[in-house]
Amino acid sequence: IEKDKLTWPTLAELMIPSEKVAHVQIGNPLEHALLVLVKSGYSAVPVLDPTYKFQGVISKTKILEETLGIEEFELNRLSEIQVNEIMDADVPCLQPGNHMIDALHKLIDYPFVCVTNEDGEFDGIITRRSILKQYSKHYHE
Amino acid sequence: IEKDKLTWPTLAELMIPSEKVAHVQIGNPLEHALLVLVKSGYSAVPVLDPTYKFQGVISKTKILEETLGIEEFELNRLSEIQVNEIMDADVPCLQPGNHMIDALHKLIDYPFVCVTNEDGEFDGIITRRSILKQYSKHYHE
Ligand SMILES: Nc1ncnc2c1ncn2[C@@H]1O[C@@H]2COP(=O)(O)O[C@H]3[C@@H](O)[C@H](n4cnc5c(N)ncnc54)O[C@@H]3COP(=O)(O)O[C@H]2[C@H]1O
Ligand SMILES: Nc1ncnc2c1ncn2[C@@H]1O[C@@H]2COP(=O)(O)O[C@H]3[C@@H](O)[C@H](n4cnc5c(N)ncnc54)O[C@@H]3COP(=O)(O)O[C@H]2[C@H]1O
Repeated sequence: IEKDKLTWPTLAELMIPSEKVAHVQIGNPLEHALLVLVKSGYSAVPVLDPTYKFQGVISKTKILEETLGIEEFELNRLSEIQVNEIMDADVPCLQPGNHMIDALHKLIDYPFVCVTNEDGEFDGIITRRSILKQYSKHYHE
Repeated sequence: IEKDKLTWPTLAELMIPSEKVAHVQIGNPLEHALLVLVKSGYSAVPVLDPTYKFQGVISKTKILEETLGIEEFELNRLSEIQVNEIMDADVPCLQPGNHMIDALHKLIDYPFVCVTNEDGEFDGIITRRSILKQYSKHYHE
């Protein structure tokens, strides 16, 4: 296994850095979160707090579940609910000392996982696509 | 590589069979597609035609893009547009003779790919989760 580890990239090489990750703030109304999700085209994005710590994930699925109960999907109702009321808070995070195999295990059940630094601040995300791309390269070596 | 192939599962073993896959019909109105997506919890599901051939994929992202242009997300507008008008028609499919490595290549850019039989009829889907689970097993062997 050790030889194998030598050829795998580090988490930093796999990671999409925070400045390239669409995200919302924990106190934002759902209306704002929905606009960020629709404009970015992503199904789900990270939720950060004002000190740039990762708090969870907000998705189109969660927002649709919340408001489809009523006859019309009134956008004004989305302005009354905040992101922290319906976000998923159990998305796993990786720390600086973790390896690609740790990312692989967590990505089995999550489309992306977050990466934080020693102080717990948000550094970026690792996506299933980035891991699958590595495997497809590795297979041909 | 040959020895490697022996330990990998066949596509049939990896596949979620069609009876377990939530799907919609090409002629359905978007209102129905949105209800299937919200009830199943999935971001996107396959679109089939009346002869059970795979035609594309419909997603919450596409439906939201389509209707968010107006002030309120009126559900009645969703009943006027049909699935075939906005679905993604370029999702790749695997045929019976393909291997897991073919699935890996296609899953780099798609969360799931479809599997068809010799007559082109829909057999099921292979998801990124199923491939990642195999890799995590393989790594520990
Ligand atoms: N603008 C685009 N250009 C090219 N391909 C695109 C794309 N948007 C989506 N895709 C493709 O569709 C997959 C699923 O995207 P989804 O938005 O559902 O799910 C995404 C999204 O929720 C999140 N994500 C990815 N990149 C992000 C970013 N820069 N900022 C925030 N969230 C991101 O991670 C999930 C998994 O991403 P992953 O790349 O593995 O997988 C992506 C990618 O293969
Ligand atoms: N009810 C549930 N129970 C447990 N885990 C769940 C779940 N719903 C979603 N997940 C998890 O979230 C991932 C993304 O789901 P999503 O709905 O965006 O994206 C899904 C969905 O669009 C589609 N899909 C998966 N299973 C399906 C099914 N039985 N019928 C129709 N579409 C399916 O394939 C995509 C990738 O699926 P994958 O399993 O790789 O990845 C899934 C899975 O890891």
